[in-house]
Amino acid sequence: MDELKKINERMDGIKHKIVVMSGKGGVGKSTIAANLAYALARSGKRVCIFDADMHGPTIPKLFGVENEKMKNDENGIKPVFAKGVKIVSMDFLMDKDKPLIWRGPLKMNVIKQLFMETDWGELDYLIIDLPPGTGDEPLSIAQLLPSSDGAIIVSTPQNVALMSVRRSIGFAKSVGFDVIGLVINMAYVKCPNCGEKIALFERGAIDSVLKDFGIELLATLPFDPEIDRLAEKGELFVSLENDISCEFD
Amino acid sequence: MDELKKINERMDGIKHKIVVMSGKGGVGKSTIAANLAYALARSGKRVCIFDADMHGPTIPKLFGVENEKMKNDENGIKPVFAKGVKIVSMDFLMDKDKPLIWRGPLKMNVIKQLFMETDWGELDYLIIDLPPGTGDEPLSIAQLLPSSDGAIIVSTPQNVALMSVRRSIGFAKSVGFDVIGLVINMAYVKCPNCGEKIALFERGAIDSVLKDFGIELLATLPFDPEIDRLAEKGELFVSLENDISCEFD
Ligand SMILES: Nc1ncnc2c1ncn2[C@@H]1O[C@H](COP(=O)(O)OP(=O)(O)O)[C@@H](O)[C@H]1O
Ligand SMILES: Nc1ncnc2c1ncn2[C@@H]1O[C@H](COP(=O)(O)OP(=O)(O)O)[C@@H](O)[C@H]1O
Ligand SMILES: [Zn+2]
Repeated sequence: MDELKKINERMDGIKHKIVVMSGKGGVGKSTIAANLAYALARSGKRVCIFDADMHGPTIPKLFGVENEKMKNDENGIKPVFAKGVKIVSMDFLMDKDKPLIWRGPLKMNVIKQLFMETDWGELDYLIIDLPPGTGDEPLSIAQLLPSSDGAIIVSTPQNVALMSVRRSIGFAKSVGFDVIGLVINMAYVKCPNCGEKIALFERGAIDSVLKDFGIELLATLPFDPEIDRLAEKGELFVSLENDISCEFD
Repeated sequence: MDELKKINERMDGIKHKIVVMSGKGGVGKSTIAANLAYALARSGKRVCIFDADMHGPTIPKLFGVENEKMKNDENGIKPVFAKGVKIVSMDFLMDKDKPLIWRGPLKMNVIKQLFMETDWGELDYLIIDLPPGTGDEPLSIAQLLPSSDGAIIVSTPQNVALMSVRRSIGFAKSVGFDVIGLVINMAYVKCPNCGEKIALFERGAIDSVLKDFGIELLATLPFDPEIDRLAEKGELFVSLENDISCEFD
Protein backbone atom coordinates (compact mmCIF):
# COMPACT_ATOMS: atom_id res chain seq x y z
CA MET A 1 0.00 0.00 0.00
CA ASP A 2 2.13 2.86 -1.26
CA GLU A 3 -0.23 5.44 0.15
CA LEU A 4 0.21 4.39 3.79
CA LYS A 5 3.98 4.40 3.36
CA LYS A 6 3.84 7.87 1.86
CA ILE A 7 1.64 9.15 4.71
CA ASN A 8 4.01 7.55 7.19
CA GLU A 9 7.02 9.33 5.68
CA ARG A 10 5.20 12.65 5.54
CA MET A 11 4.25 12.43 9.19
CA ASP A 12 7.72 11.48 10.28
CA GLY A 13 8.30 14.74 12.16
CA ILE A 14 5.14 14.48 14.32
CA LYS A 15 5.75 13.41 17.94
CA HIS A 16 2.18 12.81 19.14
CA LYS A 17 -1.05 12.22 17.21
CA ILE A 18 -4.30 12.55 19.14
CA VAL A 19 -7.73 11.86 17.64
CA VAL A 20 -10.82 13.55 19.05
CA MET A 21 -13.99 11.58 18.48
CA SER A 22 -17.63 11.38 19.57
CA GLY A 23 -20.45 8.89 19.22
CA LYS A 24 -22.91 11.54 17.98
CA GLY A 25 -22.74 14.96 16.43
CA GLY A 26 -23.50 18.20 18.27
CA VAL A 27 -21.80 17.34 21.57
CA GLY A 28 -18.97 19.88 21.18
CA LYS A 29 -16.28 17.61 19.67
CA SER A 30 -14.91 20.25 17.25
CA THR A 31 -15.07 22.98 19.89
CA ILE A 32 -13.08 20.82 22.33
CA ALA A 33 -10.56 19.76 19.64
CA ALA A 34 -9.97 23.39 18.63
CA ASN A 35 -9.54 24.56 22.21
CA LEU A 36 -7.22 21.68 23.02
CA ALA A 37 -5.01 22.59 20.05
CA TYR A 38 -4.99 26.24 21.08
CA ALA A 39 -4.24 25.48 24.75
CA LEU A 40 -1.29 23.28 23.71
CA ALA A 41 0.02 26.01 21.40
CA ARG A 42 -0.30 28.60 24.18
CA SER A 43 1.87 26.44 26.41
CA GLY A 44 4.61 26.59 23.76
CA LYS A 45 4.02 23.35 21.81
CA ARG A 46 4.16 23.16 18.00
CA VAL A 47 0.64 22.10 17.10
CA CYS A 48 -1.42 21.36 14.00
CA ILE A 49 -5.11 20.52 13.89
CA PHE A 50 -6.51 18.42 11.05
CA ASP A 51 -10.23 18.93 10.49
CA ALA A 52 -11.30 15.52 9.13
CA ASP A 53 -15.00 16.05 9.88
CA MET A 54 -16.09 15.83 6.27
CA HIS A 55 -19.73 16.80 6.75
CA GLY A 56 -19.25 19.68 9.13
CA PRO A 57 -15.76 21.14 8.72
CA THR A 58 -16.06 23.91 11.36
CA ILE A 59 -12.47 24.20 12.58
CA PRO A 60 -11.54 27.13 10.27
CA LYS A 61 -14.49 29.14 11.60
CA LEU A 62 -13.55 28.38 15.21
CA PHE A 63 -10.12 29.90 14.50
CA GLY A 64 -11.65 32.82 12.59
CA VAL A 65 -10.04 31.88 9.24
CA GLU A 66 -12.97 30.42 7.31
CA ASN A 67 -12.24 32.55 4.25
CA GLU A 68 -8.60 31.54 3.91
CA LYS A 69 -7.22 29.10 1.34
CA MET A 70 -4.35 26.64 1.69
CA LYS A 71 -1.41 27.33 -0.65
CA ASN A 72 0.98 24.90 -2.32
CA ASP A 73 4.76 25.08 -2.60
CA GLU A 74 7.48 22.63 -3.65
CA ASN A 75 7.21 20.85 -0.25
CA GLY A 76 3.47 20.24 -0.55
CA ILE A 77 0.23 21.78 0.81
CA LYS A 78 0.84 24.50 3.38
CA PRO A 79 -1.49 24.56 6.40
CA VAL A 80 -3.14 27.88 7.29
CA PHE A 81 -1.61 29.43 10.43
CA ALA A 82 -3.78 31.13 13.08
CA LYS A 83 -3.48 31.74 16.85
CA GLY A 84 -0.21 29.84 16.93
CA VAL A 85 -1.77 26.71 15.42
CA LYS A 86 -1.39 25.15 11.94
CA ILE A 87 -4.79 24.21 10.47
CA VAL A 88 -5.60 21.75 7.68
CA SER A 89 -9.23 21.43 6.51
CA MET A 90 -11.30 20.52 3.46
CA ASP A 91 -13.18 23.70 4.24
CA PHE A 92 -10.24 25.61 2.78
CA LEU A 93 -10.99 23.87 -0.54
CA MET A 94 -14.79 24.26 -0.65
CA ASP A 95 -17.08 26.79 -2.26
CA LYS A 96 -18.99 28.29 0.67
CA ASP A 97 -22.53 28.48 -0.75
CA LYS A 98 -22.92 25.16 -2.56
CA PRO A 99 -24.26 22.26 -0.49
CA LEU A 100 -21.54 19.67 -0.02
CA ILE A 101 -23.02 16.92 -2.11
CA TRP A 102 -19.66 15.43 -2.80
CA ARG A 103 -20.04 11.71 -2.62
CA GLY A 104 -18.36 9.83 0.20
CA PRO A 105 -15.62 8.27 -1.95
CA LEU A 106 -14.69 11.71 -3.36
CA LYS A 107 -14.39 13.17 0.12
CA MET A 108 -12.35 10.22 1.30
CA ASN A 109 -9.94 10.86 -1.57
CA VAL A 110 -9.58 14.49 -0.57
CA ILE A 111 -8.82 13.50 3.03
CA LYS A 112 -6.30 10.92 1.80
CA GLN A 113 -4.65 13.55 -0.43
CA LEU A 114 -4.42 15.94 2.50
CA PHE A 115 -2.73 13.25 4.60
CA MET A 116 -0.21 12.52 1.80
CA GLU A 117 0.43 15.99 0.41
CA THR A 118 0.40 18.26 3.43
CA ASP A 119 3.78 19.53 4.54
CA TRP A 120 3.26 18.71 8.23
CA GLY A 121 6.82 19.65 9.25
CA GLU A 122 8.09 19.22 12.80
CA LEU A 123 5.21 19.04 15.30
CA ASP A 124 4.80 18.16 18.97
CA TYR A 125 1.09 17.45 18.48
CA LEU A 126 -1.24 16.70 15.59
CA ILE A 127 -4.87 16.87 16.76
CA ILE A 128 -7.31 15.10 14.40
CA ASP A 129 -10.99 16.04 14.60
CA LEU A 130 -12.73 12.86 13.32
CA PRO A 131 -16.26 12.82 11.86
CA PRO A 132 -18.84 11.89 14.55
CA GLY A 133 -19.96 8.29 15.04
CA THR A 134 -18.44 4.88 14.46
CA GLY A 135 -19.41 4.51 10.84
CA ASP A 136 -17.27 3.99 7.80
CA GLU A 137 -16.06 7.57 7.45
CA PRO A 138 -14.25 7.79 10.82
CA LEU A 139 -13.11 4.22 10.23
CA SER A 140 -11.53 4.91 6.84
CA ILE A 141 -9.75 7.98 8.21
CA ALA A 142 -8.50 6.14 11.30
CA GLN A 143 -7.06 3.43 9.05
CA LEU A 144 -5.00 6.03 7.14
CA LEU A 145 -3.19 7.10 10.27
CA PRO A 146 0.17 5.37 10.60
CA SER A 147 -0.17 5.28 14.37
CA SER A 148 -1.78 7.33 17.06
CA ASP A 149 -1.01 8.07 20.66
CA GLY A 150 -4.62 7.86 21.59
CA ALA A 151 -8.17 9.06 21.41
CA ILE A 152 -10.16 11.59 23.42
CA ILE A 153 -13.90 10.95 23.44
CA VAL A 154 -16.32 13.85 23.89
CA SER A 155 -19.86 13.31 25.10
CA THR A 156 -22.80 14.93 26.83
CA PRO A 157 -23.69 13.33 30.20
CA GLN A 158 -26.96 11.51 29.44
CA ASN A 159 -27.29 7.73 29.11
CA VAL A 160 -28.23 7.73 25.44
CA ALA A 161 -25.00 9.63 24.72
CA LEU A 162 -23.01 7.28 26.98
CA MET A 163 -24.35 4.33 24.98
CA SER A 164 -22.61 5.78 21.95
CA VAL A 165 -19.48 6.44 24.04
CA ARG A 166 -19.31 2.70 24.65
CA ARG A 167 -19.54 2.15 20.91
CA SER A 168 -16.80 4.76 20.34
CA ILE A 169 -14.49 3.03 22.82
CA GLY A 170 -15.12 -0.30 21.06
CA PHE A 171 -14.36 1.43 17.78
CA ALA A 172 -11.13 3.02 19.08
CA LYS A 173 -9.87 -0.30 20.36
CA SER A 174 -10.73 -2.01 17.05
CA VAL A 175 -8.47 0.42 15.15
CA GLY A 176 -5.68 0.23 17.70
CA PHE A 177 -6.12 3.58 19.48
CA ASP A 178 -5.74 3.74 23.26
CA VAL A 179 -8.41 5.85 24.86
CA ILE A 180 -6.72 8.74 26.70
CA GLY A 181 -9.96 9.71 28.39
CA LEU A 182 -13.47 11.12 28.29
CA VAL A 183 -14.56 14.77 28.26
CA ILE A 184 -18.10 15.41 29.47
CA ASN A 185 -19.41 18.60 27.87
CA MET A 186 -22.58 20.70 28.45
CA ALA A 187 -22.98 19.20 31.90
CA TYR A 188 -24.84 22.19 33.36
CA VAL A 189 -25.55 25.87 32.76
CA LYS A 190 -25.27 28.58 35.44
CA CYS A 191 -28.20 30.97 35.67
CA PRO A 192 -26.86 34.46 35.03
CA ASN A 193 -29.59 35.84 37.25
CA CYS A 194 -29.40 33.76 40.41
CA GLY A 195 -26.34 31.51 39.98
CA GLU A 196 -28.34 28.24 40.07
CA LYS A 197 -26.58 25.32 38.33
CA ILE A 198 -29.17 23.85 35.94
CA ALA A 199 -28.44 20.27 34.76
CA LEU A 200 -29.27 20.25 31.04
CA PHE A 201 -29.17 16.48 30.84
CA GLU A 202 -29.84 13.71 33.33
CA ARG A 203 -26.41 12.61 34.51
CA GLY A 204 -26.08 9.04 33.27
CA ALA A 205 -23.91 6.19 34.46
CA ILE A 206 -20.59 7.91 33.66
CA ASP A 207 -18.69 6.14 36.45
CA SER A 208 -19.65 2.70 35.15
CA VAL A 209 -18.35 3.57 31.68
CA LEU A 210 -15.06 4.77 33.20
CA LYS A 211 -14.78 1.64 35.34
CA ASP A 212 -15.77 -0.85 32.63
CA PHE A 213 -13.10 0.36 30.24
CA GLY A 214 -10.52 1.67 32.73
CA ILE A 215 -10.51 5.19 31.35
CA GLU A 216 -10.18 8.59 32.97
CA LEU A 217 -12.57 11.53 33.11
CA LEU A 218 -10.39 14.33 31.72
CA ALA A 219 -12.78 17.23 32.28
CA THR A 220 -16.41 18.11 32.94
CA LEU A 221 -17.29 21.31 31.13
CA PRO A 222 -20.34 23.48 31.71
CA PHE A 223 -22.54 24.78 28.95
CA ASP A 224 -21.48 28.41 28.73
CA PRO A 225 -23.34 30.59 26.21
CA GLU A 226 -20.16 32.66 26.04
CA ILE A 227 -18.43 29.75 24.28
CA ASP A 228 -20.84 29.90 21.42
CA ARG A 229 -20.69 33.69 21.25
CA LEU A 230 -16.92 33.50 21.03
CA ALA A 231 -17.12 30.74 18.43
CA GLU A 232 -19.20 33.01 16.22
CA LYS A 233 -16.37 35.55 16.29
CA GLY A 234 -13.63 32.94 15.72
CA GLU A 235 -12.43 33.18 19.31
CA LEU A 236 -11.69 30.19 21.56
CA PHE A 237 -12.82 29.76 25.13
CA VAL A 238 -9.41 28.89 26.51
CA SER A 239 -8.43 32.46 25.79
CA LEU A 240 -10.64 33.38 28.72
CA GLU A 241 -8.88 33.09 32.03
CA ASN A 242 -11.69 31.04 33.45
CA ASP A 243 -12.27 27.76 35.20
CA ILE A 244 -12.77 25.93 31.86
CA SER A 245 -9.32 26.62 30.52
CA CYS A 246 -7.50 25.32 33.56
CA GLU A 247 -9.57 22.13 33.28
CA PHE A 248 -7.84 21.88 29.93
CA ASP A 249 -4.22 22.36 30.75
CA MET B 1 -34.34 0.76 -12.18
CA ASP B 2 -36.40 -2.12 -10.82
CA GLU B 3 -35.71 -1.11 -7.25
CA LEU B 4 -37.29 2.33 -7.50
CA LYS B 5 -40.36 0.83 -9.18
CA LYS B 6 -40.64 -1.75 -6.44
CA ILE B 7 -40.32 0.93 -3.73
CA ASN B 8 -42.93 3.01 -5.54
CA GLU B 9 -45.42 0.12 -5.58
CA ARG B 10 -44.77 -0.73 -1.96
CA MET B 11 -45.43 2.85 -0.90
CA ASP B 12 -48.59 3.12 -2.94
CA GLY B 13 -50.83 3.37 0.15
CA ILE B 14 -48.95 6.30 1.74
CA LYS B 15 -50.66 9.70 1.42
CA HIS B 16 -47.90 12.04 2.67
CA LYS B 17 -44.16 11.51 3.04
CA ILE B 18 -42.28 14.04 5.15
CA VAL B 19 -38.50 13.99 5.64
CA VAL B 20 -36.94 15.52 8.74
CA MET B 21 -33.39 16.72 8.23
CA SER B 22 -30.65 18.81 9.84
CA GLY B 23 -27.36 20.28 8.76
CA LYS B 24 -25.52 18.93 11.80
CA GLY B 25 -26.02 16.22 14.39
CA GLY B 26 -27.13 16.83 17.98
CA VAL B 27 -29.71 19.54 17.28
CA GLY B 28 -32.72 17.41 18.23
CA LYS B 29 -33.72 16.13 14.76
CA SER B 30 -34.67 12.61 15.92
CA THR B 31 -36.45 13.95 19.01
CA ILE B 32 -38.54 16.31 16.86
CA ALA B 33 -39.26 13.60 14.23
CA ALA B 34 -40.42 11.17 16.93
CA ASN B 35 -42.64 13.73 18.63
CA LEU B 36 -44.11 14.85 15.32
CA ALA B 37 -45.04 11.25 14.49
CA TYR B 38 -46.57 10.76 17.93
CA ALA B 39 -48.51 14.05 17.80
CA LEU B 40 -49.97 13.09 14.39
CA ALA B 41 -50.95 9.64 15.69
CA ARG B 42 -52.60 11.19 18.76
CA SER B 43 -54.75 13.33 16.46
CA GLY B 44 -56.03 10.15 14.82
CA LYS B 45 -53.76 9.83 11.77
CA ARG B 46 -52.23 6.51 10.64
CA VAL B 47 -48.51 7.19 10.99
CA CYS B 48 -45.23 5.34 10.47
CA ILE B 49 -41.76 6.67 11.25
CA PHE B 50 -38.74 5.37 9.32
CA ASP B 51 -35.46 5.80 11.19
CA ALA B 52 -32.96 6.19 8.34
CA ASP B 53 -30.26 7.75 10.54
CA MET B 54 -27.73 4.98 9.97
CA HIS B 55 -25.11 6.17 12.43
CA GLY B 56 -27.35 6.97 15.34
CA PRO B 57 -30.63 5.04 15.04
CA THR B 58 -32.29 6.39 18.21
CA ILE B 59 -35.99 6.30 17.26
CA PRO B 60 -36.69 2.89 18.88
CA LYS B 61 -35.30 4.15 22.20
CA LEU B 62 -37.40 7.33 21.98
CA PHE B 63 -40.50 5.12 21.72
CA GLY B 64 -39.26 2.78 24.47
CA VAL B 65 -38.95 -0.28 22.19
CA GLU B 66 -35.19 -0.56 21.67
CA ASN B 67 -35.19 -4.25 22.49
CA GLU B 68 -37.87 -5.25 19.99
CA LYS B 69 -37.25 -6.98 16.66
CA MET B 70 -39.16 -6.58 13.38
CA LYS B 71 -40.89 -9.75 12.22
CA ASN B 72 -41.52 -10.99 8.69
CA ASP B 73 -44.69 -12.43 7.19
CA GLU B 74 -45.89 -13.22 3.65
CA ASN B 75 -46.53 -9.50 3.02
CA GLY B 76 -43.02 -8.43 3.98
CA ILE B 77 -41.27 -6.85 7.00
CA LYS B 78 -43.68 -5.81 9.75
CA PRO B 79 -42.95 -2.51 11.49
CA VAL B 80 -42.89 -2.50 15.30
CA PHE B 81 -45.97 -0.78 16.78
CA ALA B 82 -45.72 1.53 19.81
CA LYS B 83 -47.72 4.51 21.12
CA GLY B 84 -50.02 4.33 18.09
CA VAL B 85 -47.11 4.66 15.63
CA LYS B 86 -45.52 2.09 13.28
CA ILE B 87 -41.71 2.16 13.55
CA VAL B 88 -39.11 0.89 11.07
CA SER B 89 -35.42 1.06 12.02
CA MET B 90 -32.11 -0.67 11.37
CA ASP B 91 -31.76 -0.62 15.14
CA PHE B 92 -34.24 -3.50 15.24
CA LEU B 93 -31.69 -5.51 13.22
CA MET B 94 -28.51 -4.66 15.13
CA ASP B 95 -26.59 -6.34 17.92
CA LYS B 96 -26.65 -3.79 20.75
CA ASP B 97 -23.08 -4.10 22.05
CA LYS B 98 -20.99 -4.20 18.90
CA PRO B 99 -19.83 -0.87 17.42
CA LEU B 100 -21.57 -0.32 14.11
CA ILE B 101 -18.61 -0.70 11.81
CA TRP B 102 -20.79 -1.72 8.93
CA ARG B 103 -19.41 -0.07 5.86
CA GLY B 104 -21.52 2.61 4.20
CA PRO B 105 -22.49 0.51 1.19
CA LEU B 106 -23.74 -2.31 3.46
CA LYS B 107 -25.86 0.12 5.44
CA MET B 108 -27.26 1.66 2.28
CA ASN B 109 -28.30 -1.80 1.16
CA VAL B 110 -30.10 -2.41 4.41
CA ILE B 111 -31.96 0.90 4.07
CA LYS B 112 -32.84 0.05 0.48
CA GLN B 113 -34.10 -3.39 1.55
CA LEU B 114 -36.24 -1.79 4.25
CA PHE B 115 -37.76 0.57 1.67
CA MET B 116 -38.51 -2.34 -0.67
CA GLU B 117 -39.53 -5.07 1.76
CA THR B 118 -41.44 -3.28 4.48
CA ASP B 119 -45.19 -3.78 4.45
CA TRP B 120 -46.05 -0.08 4.79
CA GLY B 121 -49.80 -0.60 4.37
CA GLU B 122 -52.25 2.32 4.31
CA LEU B 123 -50.78 5.41 5.95
CA ASP B 124 -51.69 9.08 6.22
CA TYR B 125 -48.07 10.02 7.04
CA LEU B 126 -44.65 8.45 6.67
CA ILE B 127 -42.07 10.49 8.63
CA ILE B 128 -38.47 9.80 7.53
CA ASP B 129 -35.67 10.72 9.96
CA LEU B 130 -32.70 11.31 7.60
CA PRO B 131 -29.04 11.09 8.69
CA PRO B 132 -27.67 14.58 9.61
CA GLY B 133 -25.86 16.68 7.04
CA THR B 134 -25.94 17.05 3.28
CA GLY B 135 -23.45 14.33 2.46
CA ASP B 136 -23.59 11.07 0.68
CA GLU B 137 -25.84 9.15 3.03
CA PRO B 138 -28.85 11.51 3.20
CA LEU B 139 -28.49 11.99 -0.55
CA SER B 140 -28.63 8.27 -1.38
CA ILE B 141 -31.66 7.81 0.85
CA ALA B 142 -33.47 10.84 -0.57
CA GLN B 143 -32.96 9.46 -4.07
CA LEU B 144 -34.69 6.20 -3.09
CA LEU B 145 -37.88 8.00 -2.18
CA PRO B 146 -40.39 7.97 -5.02
CA SER B 147 -41.66 11.40 -4.08
CA SER B 148 -42.01 13.45 -0.96
CA ASP B 149 -44.38 16.10 0.22
CA GLY B 150 -41.62 18.06 1.79
CA ALA B 151 -38.85 18.49 4.27
CA ILE B 152 -38.74 19.90 7.80
CA ILE B 153 -35.36 21.26 8.81
CA VAL B 154 -34.32 21.27 12.47
CA SER B 155 -31.64 23.59 13.77
CA THR B 156 -30.32 25.36 16.84
CA PRO B 157 -30.49 29.19 16.60
CA GLN B 158 -26.82 30.19 16.21
CA ASN B 159 -25.28 31.43 12.96
CA VAL B 160 -22.94 28.49 12.49
CA ALA B 161 -25.98 26.18 12.63
CA LEU B 162 -27.92 28.46 10.27
CA MET B 163 -25.06 28.21 7.77
CA SER B 164 -25.72 24.50 7.59
CA VAL B 165 -29.47 25.16 7.34
CA ARG B 166 -28.77 27.06 4.13
CA ARG B 167 -26.81 24.04 2.88
CA SER B 168 -29.73 21.76 3.87
CA ILE B 169 -32.23 23.90 1.97
CA GLY B 170 -29.97 23.79 -1.10
CA PHE B 171 -29.77 20.04 -0.67
CA ALA B 172 -33.56 19.62 -0.33
CA LYS B 173 -34.19 21.63 -3.48
CA SER B 174 -31.55 19.61 -5.39
CA VAL B 175 -33.40 16.37 -4.64
CA GLY B 176 -36.81 17.84 -5.38
CA PHE B 177 -38.17 18.28 -1.86
CA ASP B 178 -40.13 21.42 -0.99
CA VAL B 179 -39.14 22.81 2.37
CA ILE B 180 -42.21 22.83 4.63
CA GLY B 181 -40.43 24.90 7.27
CA LEU B 182 -37.79 25.34 9.94
CA VAL B 183 -37.94 24.25 13.58
CA ILE B 184 -35.59 26.11 15.92
CA ASN B 185 -34.76 23.89 18.88
CA MET B 186 -32.92 24.53 22.17
CA ALA B 187 -33.57 28.25 21.85
CA TYR B 188 -33.48 28.97 25.60
CA VAL B 189 -33.73 27.24 28.98
CA LYS B 190 -35.90 28.50 31.87
CA CYS B 191 -34.19 28.66 35.23
CA PRO B 192 -36.15 26.40 37.60
CA ASN B 193 -35.16 28.61 40.49
CA CYS B 194 -36.00 32.13 39.32
CA GLY B 195 -37.77 31.69 35.96
CA GLU B 196 -35.13 33.59 33.95
CA LYS B 197 -35.02 32.64 30.24
CA ILE B 198 -31.35 31.87 29.47
CA ALA B 199 -30.41 31.98 25.77
CA LEU B 200 -28.12 28.96 25.22
CA PHE B 201 -26.99 30.19 21.83
CA GLU B 202 -26.64 33.62 20.29
CA ARG B 203 -29.74 34.08 18.14
CA GLY B 204 -28.44 34.23 14.57
CA ALA B 205 -29.95 35.69 11.45
CA ILE B 206 -32.98 33.37 11.37
CA ASP B 207 -35.24 35.93 9.68
CA SER B 208 -32.87 36.38 6.77
CA VAL B 209 -32.78 32.60 6.16
CA LEU B 210 -36.60 32.52 6.19
CA LYS B 211 -36.81 35.50 3.84
CA ASP B 212 -34.07 34.35 1.44
CA PHE B 213 -35.73 31.01 0.83
CA GLY B 214 -39.38 31.94 1.47
CA ILE B 215 -39.86 29.38 4.23
CA GLU B 216 -41.83 29.40 7.46
CA LEU B 217 -40.69 29.12 11.06
CA LEU B 218 -42.85 26.19 12.27
CA ALA B 219 -41.88 26.30 15.95
CA THR B 220 -39.29 27.63 18.39
CA LEU B 221 -38.75 25.08 21.14
CA PRO B 222 -37.01 25.69 24.45
CA PHE B 223 -34.36 23.43 25.87
CA ASP B 224 -36.25 21.55 28.55
CA PRO B 225 -34.25 19.06 30.66
CA GLU B 226 -37.54 17.19 31.11
CA ILE B 227 -37.42 16.23 27.40
CA ASP B 228 -34.18 14.38 27.87
CA ARG B 229 -35.37 12.76 31.09
CA LEU B 230 -38.48 11.51 29.31
CA ALA B 231 -36.38 10.31 26.34
CA GLU B 232 -34.34 8.14 28.70
CA LYS B 233 -37.52 6.41 29.73
CA GLY B 234 -38.88 6.06 26.19
CA GLU B 235 -41.49 8.79 26.72
CA LEU B 236 -42.16 11.65 24.31
CA PHE B 237 -42.55 15.30 25.26
CA VAL B 238 -45.80 15.82 23.43
CA SER B 239 -47.39 13.57 25.99
CA LEU B 240 -46.95 16.44 28.42
CA GLU B 241 -49.76 18.95 28.24
CA ASN B 242 -47.30 21.79 27.92
CA ASP B 243 -46.56 24.71 25.70
CA ILE B 244 -44.22 22.61 23.55
CA SER B 245 -46.84 20.17 22.39
CA CYS B 246 -49.30 22.79 21.22
CA GLU B 247 -46.47 24.36 19.19
CA PHE B 248 -46.49 21.01 17.47
CA ASP B 249 -50.09 20.48 16.57
N1 LIG C 1 -19.52 23.86 26.57
C1 LIG C 1 -20.19 24.54 25.63
N2 LIG C 1 -20.93 25.59 25.99
C2 LIG C 1 -21.64 26.28 25.07
N3 LIG C 1 -21.72 25.99 23.78
C3 LIG C 1 -20.99 24.95 23.36
C4 LIG C 1 -20.19 24.17 24.24
N4 LIG C 1 -19.60 23.20 23.52
C5 LIG C 1 -20.02 23.37 22.24
N5 LIG C 1 -20.85 24.42 22.15
C6 LIG C 1 -21.60 24.88 20.96
O1 LIG C 1 -22.39 23.81 20.51
C7 LIG C 1 -22.39 23.75 19.08
C8 LIG C 1 -21.88 22.37 18.65
O2 LIG C 1 -20.52 22.25 18.91
P1 LIG C 1 -19.52 21.50 17.93
O3 LIG C 1 -18.17 21.62 18.53
O4 LIG C 1 -19.73 21.95 16.55
O5 LIG C 1 -20.06 20.01 18.09
P2 LIG C 1 -19.66 18.68 17.29
O6 LIG C 1 -18.29 18.89 16.76
O7 LIG C 1 -19.75 17.63 18.35
O8 LIG C 1 -20.72 18.52 16.24
C9 LIG C 1 -21.54 24.91 18.60
O9 LIG C 1 -22.41 25.94 18.26
C10 LIG C 1 -20.69 25.28 19.83
O10 LIG C 1 -20.39 26.65 19.87
N1 LIG D 1 -35.67 20.78 23.23
C1 LIG D 1 -34.91 19.91 23.88
N2 LIG D 1 -34.75 20.03 25.20
C2 LIG D 1 -33.95 19.19 25.89
N3 LIG D 1 -33.26 18.18 25.36
C3 LIG D 1 -33.38 18.00 24.04
C4 LIG D 1 -34.21 18.82 23.23
N4 LIG D 1 -34.12 18.39 21.96
C5 LIG D 1 -33.28 17.33 21.98
N5 LIG D 1 -32.84 17.09 23.23
C6 LIG D 1 -31.86 16.09 23.68
O1 LIG D 1 -30.66 16.35 22.96
C7 LIG D 1 -30.03 15.12 22.56
C8 LIG D 1 -29.87 15.10 21.04
O2 LIG D 1 -31.12 14.98 20.43
P1 LIG D 1 -31.36 14.10 19.11
O3 LIG D 1 -32.81 14.17 18.80
O4 LIG D 1 -30.74 12.78 19.27
O5 LIG D 1 -30.53 14.97 18.07
P2 LIG D 1 -30.14 14.64 16.55
O6 LIG D 1 -31.17 13.69 16.05
O7 LIG D 1 -30.20 15.99 15.91
O8 LIG D 1 -28.74 14.09 16.61
C9 LIG D 1 -30.90 14.00 23.12
O9 LIG D 1 -30.33 13.56 24.31
C10 LIG D 1 -32.26 14.68 23.38
O10 LIG D 1 -32.95 14.12 24.46
ZN1 LIG E 1 -32.12 31.71 38.11
